[in-house]
Formats: sequence, C-alpha cells, structure tokens
Amino acid sequence: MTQVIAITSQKGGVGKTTTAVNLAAAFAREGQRVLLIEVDPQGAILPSVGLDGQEPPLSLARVFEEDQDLGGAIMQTPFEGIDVIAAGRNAVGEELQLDRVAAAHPMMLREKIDGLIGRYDTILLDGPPTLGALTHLTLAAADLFLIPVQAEEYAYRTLDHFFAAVDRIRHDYNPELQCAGLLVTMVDLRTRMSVRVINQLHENFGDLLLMTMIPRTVSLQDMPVRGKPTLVHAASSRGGRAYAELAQELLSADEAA
Amino acid sequence: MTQVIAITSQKGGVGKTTTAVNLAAAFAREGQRVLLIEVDPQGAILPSVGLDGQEPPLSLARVFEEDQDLGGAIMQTPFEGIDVIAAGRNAVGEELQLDRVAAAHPMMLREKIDGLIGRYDTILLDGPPTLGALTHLTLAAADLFLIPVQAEEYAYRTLDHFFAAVDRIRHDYNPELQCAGLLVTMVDLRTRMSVRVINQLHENFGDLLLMTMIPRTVSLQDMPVRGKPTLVHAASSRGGRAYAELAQELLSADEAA
Ligand SMILES: Nc1ncnc2c1ncn2[C@@H]1O[C@H](COP(=O)(O)OP(=O)(O)OP(=O)(O)O)[C@@H](O)[C@H]1O
Ligand SMILES: Nc1ncnc2c1ncn2[C@@H]1O[C@H](COP(=O)(O)OP(=O)(O)OP(=O)(O)O)[C@@H](O)[C@H]1O
Ligand SMILES: [Mg+2]
Ligand SMILES: [Mg+2]
Repeated sequence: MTQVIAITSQKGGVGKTTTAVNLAAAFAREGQRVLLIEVDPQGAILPSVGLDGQEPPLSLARVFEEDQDLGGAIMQTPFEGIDVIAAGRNAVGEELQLDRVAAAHPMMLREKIDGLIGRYDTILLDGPPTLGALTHLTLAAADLFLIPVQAEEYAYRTLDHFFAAVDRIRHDYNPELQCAGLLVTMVDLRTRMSVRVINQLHENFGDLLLMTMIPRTVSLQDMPVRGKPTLVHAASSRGGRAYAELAQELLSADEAA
Repeated sequence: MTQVIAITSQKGGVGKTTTAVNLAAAFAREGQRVLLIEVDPQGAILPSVGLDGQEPPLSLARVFEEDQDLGGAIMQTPFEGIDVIAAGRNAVGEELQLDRVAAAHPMMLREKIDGLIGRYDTILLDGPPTLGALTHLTLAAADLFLIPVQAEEYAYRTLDHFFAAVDRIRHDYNPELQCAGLLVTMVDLRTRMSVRVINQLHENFGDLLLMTMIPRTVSLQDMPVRGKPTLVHAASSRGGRAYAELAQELLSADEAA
C-alpha cells in the first residue's frame, strides 16, 4: 500500500529538501518505487536528482491550474526507483498561483495523489518553510509527517506552534495524519548548541524524537553541487549512512505499527 | 527621511532574521531610531530583542484584518532606539489570514508605513522565506532590499529567480525599489563551499556584492538563546563586529547615493 510522507517544518533551512531527497534514495535502495513531489516552488529538487536544467513536462502548478492528471507531471530520474514531480517551471508569479489554488482547494493534492496509489510504495512530499496554504495542502495529503529540526534554537522554538497547526489540519482535513517523528539535523556534538537542543527535545518531545540524528557534514552540504543524493554519490559517508539508518528506523516502525 | 529596507530571500535559513535584528542594533548604536517589522509569522523576532513571551498589543495580522493604525502595534524593546512590530500572536491560522490579506491588498503595508514616516530613521522588514504574497507585500513597501545569501549552493541557486520576481514587483507595484546588495552569510573560509559560492557571486553578481561578509560564529548562533542582538550581548565578537561593519557600509553607500 502506498504511504505518503510529508517532510515539513515552518522553519527555513532545516534540511527538508536534503532529507526528502536522501530518504527517497534510501527507500529506493531497499527496492521501493518512490515518487518525490516538490511542493515548495523554490526549485531545489531537480538539481539534486540529476535533472538540473531539465524542463518538467508539466509542473505541479499547471496540474492544479488546468486540473490535469498528476501522472503527466512525473519525471524519471537517472536513479533506479526514484521519480520526481517539480513544483514549477520557475516562472515568475508561479508561487502566487500555487498559493491561490492551495488556499481555494486544500484537498487538491490528496485527490490527485489518489490517482497514483499502487504505482509507488512511498510518496515523499517536500514542503515549503511556512504554515501557509501550501503546507496545509501538503499535510492534508499525507499519511505521515516528519519534521527535520535543525540543532539550533530558532528551529526548536517553532515546534509548539507547528504542532498546534497540525492539530487544526487534522481536525479540518485529515484525521488519520500521524507524526513519523522529529529528526535532528546538522548536529555537531562538539557545540553547546547541539547538545542543548537535543536535551530540550528529549525533555519535551521525547516520545517523538527519532533515534537517528543527521550530522552536519560536507557530503550532505555538497549534494546540490554533485547533482545527486548523497546516498548515491557517497553512500558510505557519515551523511549517507545516517540517512540509510533513518530509512531503516522508519521502515521498522512501519512494520511494527 | 525614513528609509525602508526589506531583508528578503526565497531560501530559508539564510540569516534574514539574524541580519534584520543586528542591523537594527547597529543603526540604533549610530543614534538612529529604528523600527523592526516582522512580516514572517514564524515568531522569531520577540525572543531576539528581549521581549520573549510578551504579547504584542496588536499584531500585524490584526492591523491588516481590522484596518488599524500600524502605530498601535509598536512595542518598545529594552534596547535604546529599537522598536518592533510582531507578525502575529502565534494563533493557529494566522499565516493563512496574513497571506489572504497580502494577496488581496499588496500595497497594504506600504500604505500603513506611510503613516509612520518621520518617526523613524530606518524601518527594517524581516521577510518570510518564500516568493508568495507576503514577500510581494514586503517588497512593495520597501525603498531598498538586501538579500542574505548563505554561503551554500542551494541559496546561491535561488538568486536568478528572485531577481526575476523583483523585476515583476518593481513593474507592478514599486518602480523605485533598489537593491542594497547581496550579503554573504555563515561564511567559513576554511571550507570549499564558502570559497566556491563567494567566487560565483563575484563572477555573476559582482556589482551587487557587499564588501562585508558575515562569518559563521557561535555568537550569532547563540542570539536567540541570549534574547538580545549579538551587537548588544557581544559587540566585540566577530559576529557583532561584522554587523557593525555592514551598517557602516550601508550608511556610507546611502550618503554617497
Ligand atoms: N546534515 C547537513 N550537513 C551539512 N549541510 C546540510 C545538512 N543538511 C542540509 N544541509 C545544507 O543546509 C542548507 C539547508 O538545507 P535544505 O535546503 O535541505 O533545507 P530546507 O529545510 O529544505 O530549506 P528551505 O526551508 O529553504 O526549503 C542547504 O544549503 C543544505 O545543503
Ligand atoms: N553568521 C551566523 N553564524 C552562525 N549561525 C547563524 C548565523 N546567522 C544565522 N545563524 C543561525 O542560522 C539559523 C538561520 O538563521 P535565521 O533564522 O536568522 O535565518 P532566516 O533566513 O531568518 O530563516 P527563515 O527562512 O526560517 O526565516 C538560525 O538558527 C541562526 O541562529
Ligand atoms: Mg527545501
Ligand atoms: Mg527568519
């Protein structure tokens, strides 16, 4: 059965895209067929999966605007088992269009995804760094959501408000929505800040905190330069191994559920 | 004459809030009266200016919703010369309201700010990490915009699209809008990535690149924990000095203009 996992956070720059791309690669390595949908119109996905500069056949914005089939927007990547859908063609004003459609039809993405169930084992949604209409659309479409929490004070402080917003979205659109966990990212245990944030997470969100933590490493920072998931260009690096471990942790939680 | 400077970037986590807060402190140290307006409903401003946990008298969301006077939302901070306006009271759904109003009235913030001209020397706008309606509202209200560019590949890649969107906003709402410059942030010259991004910026955006660069330092990372601008709690730190230098560079460019 296809599982839809949203990678979301109101805080910017916490590792949502890096996590979505590497989780896609990790699940694909386990033999899954994975679809990665970029709901954030920032355009970071294509350069990370070997499709830099390619034009999407149909963007998510146009699928919504013209009520097209999501299948028409799918792009194959050079990596076995990973397909992607890009948010937009980077046309000016596209974000305004996407926001407008999302505000008017918060269930639109869920309905479009229903047409793809069975074609993929996992569908990953890479969300924008807001709590606006696009994040509502993303969480309305998901079975699970995973929150990357950068090991920094600002990122930690957005969690209470984020969970309050999720409760509202569950109530209005998606009662079955579950939390897959909090993933600490860019951890550097030599710094007081990382240790402080990890302690705060244990104290206040202990039951949601994933065991796997993602270190701050060059192999992950380099991903957009290399044009492929770190799990592909440097599988045995600290960054690559951390995301392989994360996939195992999520898969075993899924089996246990 | 009051100058309105927007701190904006489509990329998340690049140092917009850190820059807005420290620039406010740097200008205040020069004897200016500064107003810092949080247009990003993430709620990071109050904990950074000694007002953690305080309730705004009136949030930006309510100023817009109820067509109130912006002056009613002003909060004094414990720091001489710095007043702030918070985006919201962190109520669930506030971001959707702000987005809705911004999409319907993109000139709303500019009109509200007109009522404050003369009360402040500089008004700084801390924008959200998107190119949606709130960023249009922010850039429509500004005289100048400054783009923090984190020394990372993803942040660099969003620039072309951002400038294309700015051209459109100039055309539709604000023909006088000027670029104050690109500010490289979280620079660590020991890393290949920082050197690479700085070289790319010189090559492709040389005339817009500010001389001042902000290093990645603990004193800036700690700011939300200390609850005050780094220029206040650690003025002689590398982070504090970098933002003092930035203020000088912007002020001398302003005089020369
Ligand atoms: N574990 C890591 N170690 C080092 N650098 C990282 C790591 N994870 C992400 N990065 C880098 O940090 C920056 C932020 O990561 P990323 O863009 O994935 O975050 P995001 O949450 O998707 O950002 P946005 O909010 O803009 O969508 C990027 O430049 C990325 O290359
Ligand atoms: N020069 C610096 N050195 C070290 N850490 C920094 C520096 N500048 C910012 N930070 C930290 O990096 C993170 C991102 O910075 P900040 O929140 O200011 O960016 P932003 O662009 O406002 O993010 P958002 O897109 O979420 O609004 C924060 O945790 C902040 O404390
Ligand atoms: Mg992203
Ligand atoms: Mg910010």
